[in-house]
Amino acid sequence: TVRKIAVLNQKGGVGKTTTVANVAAALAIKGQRVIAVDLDPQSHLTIHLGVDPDSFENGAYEVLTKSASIADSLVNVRENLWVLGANIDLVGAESELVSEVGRETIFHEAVETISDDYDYLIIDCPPSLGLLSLNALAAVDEVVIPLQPHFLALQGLGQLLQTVTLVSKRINPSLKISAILLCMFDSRATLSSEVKADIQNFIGNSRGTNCPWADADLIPIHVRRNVKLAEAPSYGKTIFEYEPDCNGSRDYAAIADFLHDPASFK
Amino acid sequence: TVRKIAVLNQKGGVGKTTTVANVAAALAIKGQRVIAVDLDPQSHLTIHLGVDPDSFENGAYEVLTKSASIADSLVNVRENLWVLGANIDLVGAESELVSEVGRETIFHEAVETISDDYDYLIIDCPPSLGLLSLNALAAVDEVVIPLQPHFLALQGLGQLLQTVTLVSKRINPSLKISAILLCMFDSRATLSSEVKADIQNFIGNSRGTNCPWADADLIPIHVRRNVKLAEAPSYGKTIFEYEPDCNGSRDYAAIADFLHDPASFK
Ligand SMILES: Nc1ncnc2c1ncn2[C@@H]1O[C@H](COP(=O)(O)OP(=O)(O)OP(=O)(O)O)[C@@H](O)[C@H]1O
Ligand SMILES: Nc1ncnc2c1ncn2[C@@H]1O[C@H](COP(=O)(O)OP(=O)(O)OP(=O)(O)O)[C@@H](O)[C@H]1O
Ligand SMILES: [Mg+2]
Ligand SMILES: [Mg+2]
Repeated sequence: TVRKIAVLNQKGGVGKTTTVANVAAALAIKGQRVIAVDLDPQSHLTIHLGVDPDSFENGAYEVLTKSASIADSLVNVRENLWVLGANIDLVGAESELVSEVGRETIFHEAVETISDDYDYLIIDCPPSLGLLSLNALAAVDEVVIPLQPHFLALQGLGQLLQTVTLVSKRINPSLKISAILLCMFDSRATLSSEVKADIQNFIGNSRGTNCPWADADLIPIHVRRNVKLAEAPSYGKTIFEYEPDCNGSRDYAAIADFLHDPASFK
Repeated sequence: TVRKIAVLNQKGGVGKTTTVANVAAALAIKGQRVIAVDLDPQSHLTIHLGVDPDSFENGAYEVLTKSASIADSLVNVRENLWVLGANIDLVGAESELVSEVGRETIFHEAVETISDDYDYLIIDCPPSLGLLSLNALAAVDEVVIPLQPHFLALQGLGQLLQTVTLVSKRINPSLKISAILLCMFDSRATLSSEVKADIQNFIGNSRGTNCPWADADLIPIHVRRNVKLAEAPSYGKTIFEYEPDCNGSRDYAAIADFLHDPASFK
């Protein structure tokens, strides 16, 4: 079966795209067959992986407006790695689909048609809880939440959890938050460890309840701040291609290993 | 006259709120009478300045839905500093106002009623180019754009400039981009100086044209990455209250000086 993951946080600039690009790449390097989906009209995942948003005929927009299947829209970007790209038309998708019946489950329908010989489908969401992100949540089984270990990040988390709860109640009962990932972690800053402790307590207190994050892991590897991670996208490269010997590569390789097999870390 | 500034960038987490909070505070300390407006339903500016978003009767939402004037909604938070706060109702404002005639100029109307004995009105915008941000652009004379010196930041800038151009053509002919501010600047990273050079070239090439950024300054002071800036909001404090002797305080004091009197830096 295809393991389907949405990477979501409505707060901007927390590391969603960087995480999708590099975790997808790490899994592909390990031999997993991965589809990375760009649901952000800003096309950052598409650009990050070296694809010109104007260069493909079919992408996320065509799939959402039902003029193409996912299979006909995939771009093979690396060995074992395909992208469903975002082009500028995606900007209009949310308003175009606003009156469509079942407007939140269109992507779910499309994902159901994917062949079973893919191992992972990972969706990069825009920084919002609007229709594109709702389509992602309705289509997957797991949510991974990248979070900056800052005070205001905790503020937004509540609203995000509320949205996941609503989707799991009304649309997608199998939806779970599988993991929270601390990004841009500064181990010298007490703020980082204070926010981390807050999140650990929060998750601990929800163990044994039936809320969607009751079994969420706080991923034990944090993505350290590393300028190489910010440089790689300007070359259309993953971190492993750009600088295999840096903290960014080490962190994302370990995070991919954890997601693929959490038991091996315990 | 009141100098009216919108701080805008649709990219998330680039330093808009941190900039509004600390520049407003620095100007107030210098004796300027400043209104800081929180137009973000996330209420981060409100929280940053120590105001509970549930604690005031009237705020940005009431002003936008015309049930209160700005004068009746200001909260005095420091000497010379007032906040027009954002509460959770603001989340609904964009959809509530979507069919209102002149929906983009409602805030402009409200701002016209402000007494002339304020010196500055500074608006913190949400990370989007939607109706709230358009109301900000229609109401002010100047835009200040905080930018993270990263590759993908340049990608979003084009769309932002396009929006400012449209507003200046169709709604607010006096609208100009007065400044671009590099935030979270890492002077050891070549990426920071490469992006800075790109922006300098871009601005240089538009001198003498009649586009809204023809006279924009790249502010000569950059906000360096400084964890104190991320810690201060969790205490409801400005950087000057939290840690007057750190790079964050020095940078924002100098930035406020530059905005108040650019000539003194040349
Ligand atoms: N660990 C890191 N160290 C340094 N820079 C990083 C790191 N992670 C991400 N960045 C950079 O920070 C910026 C924001 O990251 P990214 O684009 O992944 O966030 P995002 O959550 O996808 O943003 P958006 O909400 O706009 O989609 C990018 O320029 C990226 O290259
Ligand atoms: N120079 C800096 N050094 C360290 N941390 C910073 C700096 N500037 C801002 N931050 C922190 O980075 C995060 C994002 O900053 P901020 O909230 O000001 O951005 P924003 O553009 O207003 O975000 P949003 O788009 O969500 O409104 C916050 O947690 C803030 O405290
Ligand atoms: Mg992104
Ligand atoms: Mg903000």
